Amino acid sequence: MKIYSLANQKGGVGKTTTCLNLAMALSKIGKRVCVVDCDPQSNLSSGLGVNGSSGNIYDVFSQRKELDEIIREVNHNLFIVPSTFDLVGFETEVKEEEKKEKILKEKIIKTIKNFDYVLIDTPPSLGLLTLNALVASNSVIIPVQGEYYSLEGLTQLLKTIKKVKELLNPSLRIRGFLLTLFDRRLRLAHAVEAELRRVFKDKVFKTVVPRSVRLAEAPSFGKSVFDYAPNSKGALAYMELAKEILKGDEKK
Amino acid sequence: MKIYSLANQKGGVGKTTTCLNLAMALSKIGKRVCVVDCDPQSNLSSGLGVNGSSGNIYDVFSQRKELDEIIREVNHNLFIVPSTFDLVGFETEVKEEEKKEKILKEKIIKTIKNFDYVLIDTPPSLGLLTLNALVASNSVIIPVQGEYYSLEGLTQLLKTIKKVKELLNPSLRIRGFLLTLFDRRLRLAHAVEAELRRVFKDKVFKTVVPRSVRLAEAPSFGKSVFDYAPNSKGALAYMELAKEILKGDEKK
Ligand SMILES: Nc1ncnc2c1ncn2[C@@H]1O[C@H](COP(=O)(O)OP(=O)(O)OP(=O)(O)O)[C@@H](O)[C@H]1O
Ligand SMILES: Nc1ncnc2c1ncn2[C@@H]1O[C@H](COP(=O)(O)OP(=O)(O)OP(=O)(O)O)[C@@H](O)[C@H]1O
Ligand SMILES: [Mg+2]
Ligand SMILES: [Mg+2]
Repeated sequence: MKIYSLANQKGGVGKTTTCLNLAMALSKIGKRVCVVDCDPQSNLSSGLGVNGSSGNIYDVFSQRKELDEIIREVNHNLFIVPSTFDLVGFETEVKEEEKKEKILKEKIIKTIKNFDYVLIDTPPSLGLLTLNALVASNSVIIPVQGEYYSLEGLTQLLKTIKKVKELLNPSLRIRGFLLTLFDRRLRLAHAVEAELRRVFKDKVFKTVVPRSVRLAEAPSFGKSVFDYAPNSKGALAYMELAKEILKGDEKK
Repeated sequence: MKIYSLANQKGGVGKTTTCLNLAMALSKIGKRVCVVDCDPQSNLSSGLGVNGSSGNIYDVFSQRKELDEIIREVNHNLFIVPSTFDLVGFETEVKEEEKKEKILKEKIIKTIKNFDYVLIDTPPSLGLLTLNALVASNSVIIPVQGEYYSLEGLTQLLKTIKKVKELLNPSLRIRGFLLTLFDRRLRLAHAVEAELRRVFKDKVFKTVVPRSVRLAEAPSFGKSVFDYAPNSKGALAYMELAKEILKGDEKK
């Protein structure tokens, strides 16, 4: 079972959009996929038309329920652990127990089985929720928007990943950097791509997700881009990404 | 002294870009302005070319320094309280002292004087740092991107503002909703604008900030859009916003 986190503390770089549509692409290829919404904003849940009020990840973090009690089916190959705004209280409510970064990892080990992929969406921060996701994962996909603040934030993100690897999860590695919201007409976007590929070389996915309004419209219908606009640039890019990831994973 | 927070837990909607360029516009009109970077990402600081390593807001939240000891001049009418990544530790480090939401308010009252405007940039979350900014402010500017997730997140933001007003800061009010990153060619953007103006009426600024690549390029030079591309759509929009805010404030 491959467990990937989507992480980048820079806001609005396409973490949720990537988690949702990559998961859907993998499920359409035939993989059994579970997505976990670890963001109080709950955009992943609402983007798939799922409401977390009758059972959600906050119940799990607060030790009231197990993951298999609240998991929901989206289609026969895709399942979701929904979130709720109340999750915002977790970081200040959790007691100083020494294993507060390992709660999600232990919960996944306990009841999440029989999936090929688990994808975890994280909030735009490097706080306790994102740490839980990084500790529970065997690798991280880092969406990067082709803009300055997004590139600048990578230094801190990589320091945090390194610290998690040293102290909490030695098997954590970077699965890849994904260029998102990419506008081919802008010099800035190409400059960021060139810099990213120069520094991180083949750790940057070949697939680049273009800016495509269909990707921004789909969540208002509670659908993935595949169900909303299957022939759009966004749908083709996320299917291409799914295939690139599968090819790389099969080699290992 | 008017103290405004820029707040919206949705990531990447233009909080920092608005804080920086609105402050610069007000300072060019002749107002004396102080910006406060309350985000561990420190984008406001780096966007103005200021490095917070030798004195920052984390020193103030940790009670090691006062604001007037670390404030820096950007130009003769604009000053900044810079941030640092270390601020990310504040939310879990602060003891359960009963006034943890009021630290920033008390620090501002103590040493920040002789400014016409104080603008506070916040991280993409509704955690303790944003609460400190809301408690310290007399009003909030809410940047809203013309997209579904940004509109959806407003419900929680308004609930949080209402709670802060009831429990911690009775004088807090909404100064206005600002449409940002607006792409006139997209139906989705116009749909979000129509919904926003229908629900919030004249609380939505007349000024709309268009998507303009100059605004995304400027921070890589540590400059505001006024110093980088003074005739760009972005510069004109933020100057228009400054004038609209001044006009509204003078009426009261
Ligand atoms: N390739 C794309 N083309 C067009 N719009 C996109 C694309 N990817 C994402 N979007 C839109 O851009 C906005 C930001 O994307 P998204 O919410 O997925 O980012 P995020 O990193 O999860 O944000 P946050 O930091 O708030 O969690 C959303 O409104 C989304 O619909
Ligand atoms: N009007 C605009 N036109 C073009 N690009 C813009 C505009 N406003 C902001 N940007 C760019 O969009 C990205 C998001 O903006 P910004 O960082 O200001 O948002 P934010 O809400 O502060 O994000 P975060 O939630 O991470 O703090 C940045 O790369 C910025 O340079
Ligand atoms: Mg998200
Ligand atoms: Mg910001």
